[in-house]
Amino acid sequence: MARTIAVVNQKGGVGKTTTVANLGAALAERGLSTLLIDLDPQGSLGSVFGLEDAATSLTIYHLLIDPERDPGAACVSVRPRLDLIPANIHLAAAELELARLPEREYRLRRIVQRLADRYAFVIIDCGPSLGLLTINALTAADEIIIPLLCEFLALRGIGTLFETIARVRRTFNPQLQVRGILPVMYDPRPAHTRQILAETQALFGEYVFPFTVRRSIRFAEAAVAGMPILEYMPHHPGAQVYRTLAEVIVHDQQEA
Amino acid sequence: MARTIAVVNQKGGVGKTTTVANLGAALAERGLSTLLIDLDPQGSLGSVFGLEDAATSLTIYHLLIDPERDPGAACVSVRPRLDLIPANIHLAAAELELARLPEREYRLRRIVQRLADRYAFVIIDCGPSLGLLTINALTAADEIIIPLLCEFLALRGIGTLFETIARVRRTFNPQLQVRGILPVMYDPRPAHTRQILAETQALFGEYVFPFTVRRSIRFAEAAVAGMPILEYMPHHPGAQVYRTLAEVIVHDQQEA
Ligand SMILES: Nc1ncnc2c1ncn2[C@@H]1O[C@H](COP(=O)(O)OP(=O)(O)OP(=O)(O)O)[C@@H](O)[C@H]1O
Ligand SMILES: Nc1ncnc2c1ncn2[C@@H]1O[C@H](COP(=O)(O)OP(=O)(O)OP(=O)(O)O)[C@@H](O)[C@H]1O
Ligand SMILES: [Mg+2]
Ligand SMILES: [Mg+2]
Repeated sequence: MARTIAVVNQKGGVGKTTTVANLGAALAERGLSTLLIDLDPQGSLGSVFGLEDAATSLTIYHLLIDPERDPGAACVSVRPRLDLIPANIHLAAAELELARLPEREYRLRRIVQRLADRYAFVIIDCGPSLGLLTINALTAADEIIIPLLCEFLALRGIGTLFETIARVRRTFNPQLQVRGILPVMYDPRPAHTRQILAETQALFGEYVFPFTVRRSIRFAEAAVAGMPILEYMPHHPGAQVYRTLAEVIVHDQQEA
Repeated sequence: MARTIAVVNQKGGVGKTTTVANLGAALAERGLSTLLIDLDPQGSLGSVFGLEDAATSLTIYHLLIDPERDPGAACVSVRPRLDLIPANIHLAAAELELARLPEREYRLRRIVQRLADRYAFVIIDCGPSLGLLTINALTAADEIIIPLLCEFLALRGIGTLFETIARVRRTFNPQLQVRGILPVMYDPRPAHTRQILAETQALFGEYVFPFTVRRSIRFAEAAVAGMPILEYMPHHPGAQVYRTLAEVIVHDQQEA
């Protein structure tokens, strides 16, 4: 039975897609079959693996709107032990279309349940919003990872995110747990980012992972190359942090 | 009659809110009365001026849902010659509610038209999406400014944005023009960002403003202080660039 992790933060540009791609790659590297689901109409997740729009005929949009479709047909193998269900701009229409459908919050959960026996992990990349698509991700997930840019405007929204998580736990998914907050694009030199990290640790305690992904242009370069950083520069410190994250996630399971 | 400018980019975290706040401050500094409208449920724009949630009773959400309300009552004076209509998380519900209402794409345009004679400029901060709220902004606006982070994943989405702009121009707002693409958070040291800037200039020619806002932690510090950078560090190079942007925008008008 797959463990399903949603990577969520309504603040834009804080490393959600990068975290999903690299955590997925790290889990696959450890021999764990992993499915990534792109739930952002921007469709960045596919492009981080070199998939571009034209190649994707069946997307998560089709599965959400038509539950009769076989979800397995939308899984594209991007690396050994790593599949991906892509998204594209048509998903933007899904929020309005889903709103009218029965069981609208549970649509993604039903899809994941039909695929869960084929994978050890399912990881969902959310877009920068707390709308119906993200609610679907929170309803489908067992656990949540929150990437956080250590800047004031990014920390400011975390309270609202926790409120939304509590609401989903009450109404749709009692098992939902926050696995952790991952500081990303971290630059320890300015006092501001150090202060925001300290404030985050004071506010959220052991929710905050004890490691950070440092800011590095190599992440943007890797995206151009159509690879996660684990492949683009296997020994890069950022790649090592994502391997550590995978280790912590897998280890947690044994404890649970 | 106010000139209405929408600051748009569906990619998250690329400096939209920062650009609206600082362009607004620069226009007010030149003596031009300016209205800022926050159209992002995250409500970051208010917080950049020190306004936090509790203080905002009437928001853009109320005006969009109830056209009978007096829009002037929602305008909060944040600085001399600078007013702001705030947003908060309730706006997230507006997309679904607006979808069912008549003239759903024109709601913001009607609001702006009722306020246009009181201001020289109206500037709209969009959230990271191309949904109905952003369509409202594009329908209400005369001009568009696109902040661009010079990284591959950010440039990738610009084509889709131009397609959406073309669609809005055809269907809802024939006057709509792209005023320019503003490179922000620019760090000229890595080859990657220089390449992406060069590619942007090759693709979009004179749409790209001939200046960039360099990356600087001072922007995040200014947000903590509840001020645009023009106030926080009046002589900071980033503040000067936003003054230059205001100069170019105002000057354009004389040419038009
Ligand atoms: N550790 C890092 N250091 C430097 N740049 C990074 C790092 N992680 C990600 N990036 C870059 O930052 C930008 C934003 O990252 P990404 O697109 O993953 O964020 P996101 O939260 O998914 O954005 P959106 O809200 O638009 O979905 C990308 O250009 C990415 O390449
Ligand atoms: N020139 C700059 N240099 C460094 N940091 C900047 C610069 N401009 C903005 N920032 C910071 O980058 C982060 C993202 O900026 P901002 O919130 O304005 O982007 P946005 O596009 O409005 O994000 P969203 O998509 O979530 O609405 C903020 O923490 C902001 O303080
Ligand atoms: Mg993303
Ligand atoms: Mg913003």
